[in-house]
Amino acid sequence: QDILAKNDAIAEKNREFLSGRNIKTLNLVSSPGSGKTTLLTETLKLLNTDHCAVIEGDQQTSFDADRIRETGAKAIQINTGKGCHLDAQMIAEAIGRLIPEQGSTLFIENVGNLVCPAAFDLGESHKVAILSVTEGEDKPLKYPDIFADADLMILNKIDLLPHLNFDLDACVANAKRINPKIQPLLVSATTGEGMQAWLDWLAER
Amino acid sequence: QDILAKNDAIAEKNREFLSGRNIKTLNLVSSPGSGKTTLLTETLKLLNTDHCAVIEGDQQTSFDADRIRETGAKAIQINTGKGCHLDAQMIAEAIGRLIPEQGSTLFIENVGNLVCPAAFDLGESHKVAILSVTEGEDKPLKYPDIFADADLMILNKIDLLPHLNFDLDACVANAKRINPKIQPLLVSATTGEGMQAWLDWLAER
Ligand SMILES: Nc1nc2c(ncn2[C@@H]2O[C@H](COP(=O)(O)OP(=O)(O)OP(=O)(O)O)[C@@H](O)[C@H]2O)c(=O)[nH]1
Ligand SMILES: Nc1nc2c(ncn2[C@@H]2O[C@H](COP(=O)(O)OP(=O)(O)OP(=O)(O)O)[C@@H](O)[C@H]2O)c(=O)[nH]1
Ligand SMILES: [Mg+2]
Ligand SMILES: [Mg+2]
Ligand SMILES: [Zn+2]
Ligand SMILES: [Zn+2]
Repeated sequence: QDILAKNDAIAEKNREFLSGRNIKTLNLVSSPGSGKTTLLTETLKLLNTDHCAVIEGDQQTSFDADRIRETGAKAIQINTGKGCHLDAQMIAEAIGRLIPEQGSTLFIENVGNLVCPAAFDLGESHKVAILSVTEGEDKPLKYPDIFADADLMILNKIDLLPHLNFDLDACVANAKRINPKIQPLLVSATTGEGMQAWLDWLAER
Repeated sequence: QDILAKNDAIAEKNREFLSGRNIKTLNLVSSPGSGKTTLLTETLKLLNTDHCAVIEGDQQTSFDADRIRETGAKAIQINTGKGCHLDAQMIAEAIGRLIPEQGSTLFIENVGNLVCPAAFDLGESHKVAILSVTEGEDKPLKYPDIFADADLMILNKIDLLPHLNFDLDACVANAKRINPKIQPLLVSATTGEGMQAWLDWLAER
């Protein structure tokens, strides 16, 4: 469809620019409140924030960009208003403002939405899907497109597992049915469990 | 915009039909995995399912309609494919298939999405927003449109409160800033806490 074709063209330009400058770019997607911002802030506390930047996407408020900036990292907040996803044009403009340096890492936190961001390539090097264990093991099958092009599925909030009926094996099996190459990673952004494996994965990309 | 105007015209036709037959119609909206289906199944176990029907919306699968049918209630599953919300045309067709009886209750479970369903009137008599306490107290401000026209905000999964840093007062204050008339209701769909107040609210509509 025309909107998507236009978006993909701009995404390709973004990708060319970013990979040309060796900028590792992650598109973090998840439902509202799965822990994207918490995971990012905890991650930034463990990295050199001089070599990181964040593009934050939300309908309203700059709460998330404010939380990111508390770590010392640069952040740009995009407010989409009624819009339900970031698109490549928004990212192109944000890159123009941020001017990320060679060899840096650019995190993009997409609007909390398990549906629409799947259709909009931003020019990222990797898509990371975050599923909170509180959401249930059937979500990869019910919202397949977002897991279909994710390289990594972070299962967050594992500290709550003792209080839930979450079927971890079923969840991973469901995700692999949609995307055999997806790699699951168990994490608690609040307790720190699993953070080292996530940092290792980042470092290897 | 043209798509919305078209939708609203069909929604008005739906509303005329449903209210004309005294059919109480609830549009349940929330993020993926906040507990819409669990709440509905627990609710249906406490109601006379002969006088209830459910329209289920999901990108893929009929898991939710199957779960509803286990209670004895009639359910229709709509799969939206890439679509991120139910619209009035889909509801009109579903009503045509269900033919809900006079004085019955029609539950609509929208696609898990805190953004897009806000823009699409379905012809419901009431919009019910469900926020899981695991999602965080800032969500009403970050996703304002969905709370702006909800009559009721069900705060679900309160059984998990002892293990979370959820600021209940802040959440309610945030919701009332967006919509001074919204009524908060604390519920756990799994333990049953708060279910009587929810049934009372339903009975009074
Ligand atoms: N128990 C627990 N809570 C968590 C964890 N990670 C995040 N949270 C909580 O989950 C809530 C939502 O976290 P956020 O980081 O705002 O989630 P988000 O995905 O950025 O939300 P949006 O940007 O609005 O879509 C907050 O109350 C966090 O404290 C975790 O690992 N365990
Ligand atoms: N602890 C707890 N878990 C709950 C509660 N309600 C639902 N859940 C769990 O939350 C998960 C998701 O529940 P669903 O009913 O599928 O949520 P949903 O909103 O219908 O999800 P979608 O239709 O996919 O958007 C399941 O594992 C449920 O068991 C609750 O009150 N407390
Ligand atoms: Mg966030
Ligand atoms: Mg459901
Ligand atoms: Zn969308
Ligand atoms: Zn939409």
